[in-house]
Amino acid sequence: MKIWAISNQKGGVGKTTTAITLGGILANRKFRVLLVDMDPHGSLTSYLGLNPDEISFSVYNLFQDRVAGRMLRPEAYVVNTACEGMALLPSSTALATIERLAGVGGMGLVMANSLALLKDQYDYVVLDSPPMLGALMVNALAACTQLVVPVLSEFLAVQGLDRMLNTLEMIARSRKVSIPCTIVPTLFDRRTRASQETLEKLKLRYGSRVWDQEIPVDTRLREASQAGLPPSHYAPASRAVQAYSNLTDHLLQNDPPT
Amino acid sequence: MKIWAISNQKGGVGKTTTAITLGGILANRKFRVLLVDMDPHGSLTSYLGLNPDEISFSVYNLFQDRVAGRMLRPEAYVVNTACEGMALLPSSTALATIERLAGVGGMGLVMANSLALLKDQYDYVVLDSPPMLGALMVNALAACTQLVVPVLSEFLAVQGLDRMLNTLEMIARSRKVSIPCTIVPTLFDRRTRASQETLEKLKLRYGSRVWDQEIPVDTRLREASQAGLPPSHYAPASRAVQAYSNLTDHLLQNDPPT
Ligand SMILES: Nc1ncnc2c1ncn2[C@@H]1O[C@H](COP(=O)(O)OP(=O)(O)OP(=O)(O)O)[C@@H](O)[C@H]1O
Ligand SMILES: Nc1ncnc2c1ncn2[C@@H]1O[C@H](COP(=O)(O)OP(=O)(O)OP(=O)(O)O)[C@@H](O)[C@H]1O
Ligand SMILES: [Mg+2]
Ligand SMILES: [Mg+2]
Repeated sequence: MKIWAISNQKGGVGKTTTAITLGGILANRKFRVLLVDMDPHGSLTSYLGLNPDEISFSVYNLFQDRVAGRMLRPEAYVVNTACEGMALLPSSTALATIERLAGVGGMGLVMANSLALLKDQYDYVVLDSPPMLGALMVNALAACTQLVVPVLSEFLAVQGLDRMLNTLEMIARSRKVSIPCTIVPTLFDRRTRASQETLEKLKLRYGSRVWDQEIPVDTRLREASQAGLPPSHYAPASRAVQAYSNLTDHLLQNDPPT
Repeated sequence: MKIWAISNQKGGVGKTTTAITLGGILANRKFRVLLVDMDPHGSLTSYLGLNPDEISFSVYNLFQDRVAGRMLRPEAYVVNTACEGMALLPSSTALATIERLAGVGGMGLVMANSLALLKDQYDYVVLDSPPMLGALMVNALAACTQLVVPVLSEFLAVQGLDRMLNTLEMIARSRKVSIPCTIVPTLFDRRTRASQETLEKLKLRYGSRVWDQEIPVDTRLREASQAGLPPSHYAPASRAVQAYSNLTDHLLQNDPPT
């Protein structure tokens, strides 16, 4: 089983959109997929028709079980989605209180230890992270076998990327593994001068970690979220889904199935 | 002195862009303005040319002073900006650890108590919040005299708005004040069907709290962030700055200077 974390502490760069589209494409390719929503705001959970304010079981329960010294049972909190071959471990708003536990020992490995218990049931896990470099993102970075970083190709979004990549390096060193990382330009508008210039700067600074294509701006993605269907199922022939399909090829090369 | 908080736990909806543009417009109208960056990611701080990773003093120091029982001295942490009449209380990445203190008594009023000490030096304070409903946002809601909520007019961004507005109501009740709130549609693209439909739903659900205009998509705003100048100073005649100027009129009517 492989675990792909979709992270960036900058908000609104397409993390949730990337997570659900990659998950849908992998499910269409007949991989067994688990989506995990680690954002207390619960965009991925709402996208799939559930309410993070009212949900009874979620990622939050895994942290509670750990604090209470109970056995981890992640399969008890997984729900099916409308898409065949794609399950969800949802979020709840209570997840926002996890940040307070950041100082407690062992909290950084809750996700890694929970997901290890599911390794025979899924081929790929896709983790959606919150827009904050805190305990939940550290959990995602500590569990993943590959990191995908969606980035808006503009000035504000490129600040602070070093910080996240440094955190990833630190975690990878302590795990004594090397974790491939792909920076993915999203919401890319070829017509804007600022987009092209920032993309050049990104490539100069991060070299081969930057994917050689971009995800274009595509209103079909917004319509898909309104319809509650992954873009791969709602508009499989759209430009953005085609681009995400190319990205999936690239990510599978970096991190093939076990 | 009046305090306007710009908040929404959804990421990438234009909080920082709204904060810096309103601040610039108010400074151009000869009000004495203080911008406050309460986002550990420090977009506002980077926008104005400072580095949140390396900065020596910031909002973080106010929380440290409170925990250590020292006297609050916010003026010691304020810096000037390139714009006349606009000062900044910057962020630092260390601010991300504040969330751990959320359970400690009295942490919710650090900003309100600090800003009260500056009431003779500024006419308007504009607070930029992080994309998370945690201790830092609660501080902003507890300090403000008016709340501005930028919202992307699309499905994912409207989820969870109730949660934030309920938190605001709760804080206003405990302060025994009524806090005006304006929901501002941002990055609005008239050509997209999904945008128009969601805007109708927003108005149906939130009535007069939704501002009667929208902030259009305008690439001049992205260029301004690259130039490190507030949009009001970089492109004062642009469509977006004109729209923000109309918004400023509306907000000044709701919350005139003392
Ligand atoms: N390629 C695209 N074309 C058009 N719209 C897009 C595209 N990618 C994402 N979006 C839209 O941009 C907005 C932000 O995307 P999304 O919510 O996925 O970002 P995020 O990084 O997960 O945000 P947050 O930081 O709040 O978690 C959403 O409204 C989404 O529908
Ligand atoms: N009206 C607009 N037209 C074009 N681009 C815009 C507009 N408003 C904001 N942007 C761009 O959209 C992106 C998101 O804006 P911004 O960073 O202000 O959002 P935010 O809500 O502060 O994000 P975060 O949740 O990370 O704090 C930025 O790249 C900004 O330049
Ligand atoms: Mg998201
Ligand atoms: Mg911001």
